[in-house]
Amino acid sequence: LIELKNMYKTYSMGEVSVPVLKGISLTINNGDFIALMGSSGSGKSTLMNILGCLDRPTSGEYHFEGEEISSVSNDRRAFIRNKKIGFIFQNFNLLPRTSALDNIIMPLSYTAEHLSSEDVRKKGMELLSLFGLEERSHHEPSQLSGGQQQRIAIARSLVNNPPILLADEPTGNLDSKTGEEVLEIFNRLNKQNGITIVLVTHDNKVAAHAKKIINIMDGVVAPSKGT
Amino acid sequence: LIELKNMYKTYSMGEVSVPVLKGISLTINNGDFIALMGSSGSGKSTLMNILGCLDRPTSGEYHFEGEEISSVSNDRRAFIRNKKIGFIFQNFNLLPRTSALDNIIMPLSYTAEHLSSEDVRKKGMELLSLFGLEERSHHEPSQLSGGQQQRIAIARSLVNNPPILLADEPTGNLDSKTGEEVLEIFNRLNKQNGITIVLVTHDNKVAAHAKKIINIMDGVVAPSKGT
Ligand SMILES: Nc1ncnc2c1ncn2[C@@H]1O[C@H](COP(=O)(O)OP(=O)(O)OP(=O)(O)O)[C@@H](O)[C@H]1O
Ligand SMILES: Nc1ncnc2c1ncn2[C@@H]1O[C@H](COP(=O)(O)OP(=O)(O)OP(=O)(O)O)[C@@H](O)[C@H]1O
Ligand SMILES: [Mg+2]
Ligand SMILES: [Mg+2]
Repeated sequence: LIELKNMYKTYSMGEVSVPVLKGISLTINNGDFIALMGSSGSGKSTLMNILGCLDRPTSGEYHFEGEEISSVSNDRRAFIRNKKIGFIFQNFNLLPRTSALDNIIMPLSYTAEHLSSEDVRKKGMELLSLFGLEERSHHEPSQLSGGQQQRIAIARSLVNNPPILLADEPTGNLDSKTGEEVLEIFNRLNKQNGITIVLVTHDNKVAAHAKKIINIMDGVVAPSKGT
Repeated sequence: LIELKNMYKTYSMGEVSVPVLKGISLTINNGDFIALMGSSGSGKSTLMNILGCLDRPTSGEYHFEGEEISSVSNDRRAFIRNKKIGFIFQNFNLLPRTSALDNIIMPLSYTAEHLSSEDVRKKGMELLSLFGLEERSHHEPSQLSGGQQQRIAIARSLVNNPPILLADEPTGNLDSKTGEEVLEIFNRLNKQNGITIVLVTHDNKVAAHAKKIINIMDGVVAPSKGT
């Protein structure tokens, strides 16, 4: 499904270079459920942004369903991103003066012109209920708790039924019970719907829900172990 | 040091009321190290914002060092907030187009007119080193990882040497090693410098570092247990 070959990413800040990914190679197969771990600042979000077509590598290849996409047009990457990938940001990235419901259904405005606005709204309310937040549908992000914002970001990533879900620390703001409910949803999506999941986490208990753990260390993939 | 008596907080959104705190009473003594726990949306950040003089209760009393401050002037509350309280926000609240170093030393511009700008800068660099981020001093928040931003927010809360530290989920974005380093710093501040700490966390392992755990449930304090 996805193959990264010898991927490098260096940020440049004027005259200063910040090398982060230093030759990442990895394969993600259809139906995988992978936990990505590594210390703070090791490059996990950087890797996720590249996987999610939100950023380009400095060098190296990104094969997506057989197509090399690291240097294709922005339009092509935006198409893939909107159609194929659900992304949960580490800092949520919700739209500020926008209700929880409208935040959740936002991706459908790019991809689902055939759905009636009533169907769209219904889908959004279903996702709100799935995450126990139907009573907060009209709240804006500043009127939600941290963990509620996180769940809205998760719901939004699922509204398009994406075949691939990239989740950057999706349970960091959740108590263990609420976190377990979210992981249970991910498990079901992976086992029943065959959705491929890459999940960044700092928590070993969360990582244990995945089928495989990949560790990032010094900008490369450390030897991975199965769970 | 701090006493809350029968504290209520209800948010009003037009015609809708959202009751959150429903009669919180608690005492925080000098030198306490308290972990505040409760499920997502239970009111922990709401309580922390009231403790930090960032928000006022709907009713009830807030006694701070013997002074009832829930209804005193904004100026008085701002004075207490700047001089006495270090606050670590759940979403960091760093200034966007501002370097890590400048973010850290920002509180000193309100409170430390007697320090030379060289001393201020030196203090900021010491805190950056304490958190292992001296090489990131010139990065803006968007050029930092989630856990690095969290550590900058933590450093900023300490720059004033506050007698009270309010930390809203300070390790959520940190791997266990980096999180342990932060908690070690908190431990030292509490044991050696006598700083009073209230720390919100979802993680039982983090809560175990505190001397006492307070649980918030259905808007009130559930029976607390020692650690
Ligand atoms: N735009 C940028 N410009 C310069 N450096 C950057 C930029 N974005 C990130 N970095 C640096 O790249 C490194 C990797 O960042 P990244 O966000 O990928 O880490 P991470 O593994 O997700 O960390 P965390 O667990 O703390 O979220 C960090 O040291 C960070 O300071
Ligand atoms: N400005 C607001 N207007 C209306 N409701 C609000 C507002 N801010 C918070 N709330 C609601 O108040 C409740 C408590 O929020 P709070 O942020 O205190 O929870 P929390 O315990 O910190 O949760 P988390 O663990 O997810 O951070 C939530 O249900 C939230 O939706
Ligand atoms: Mg990250
Ligand atoms: Mg909170």
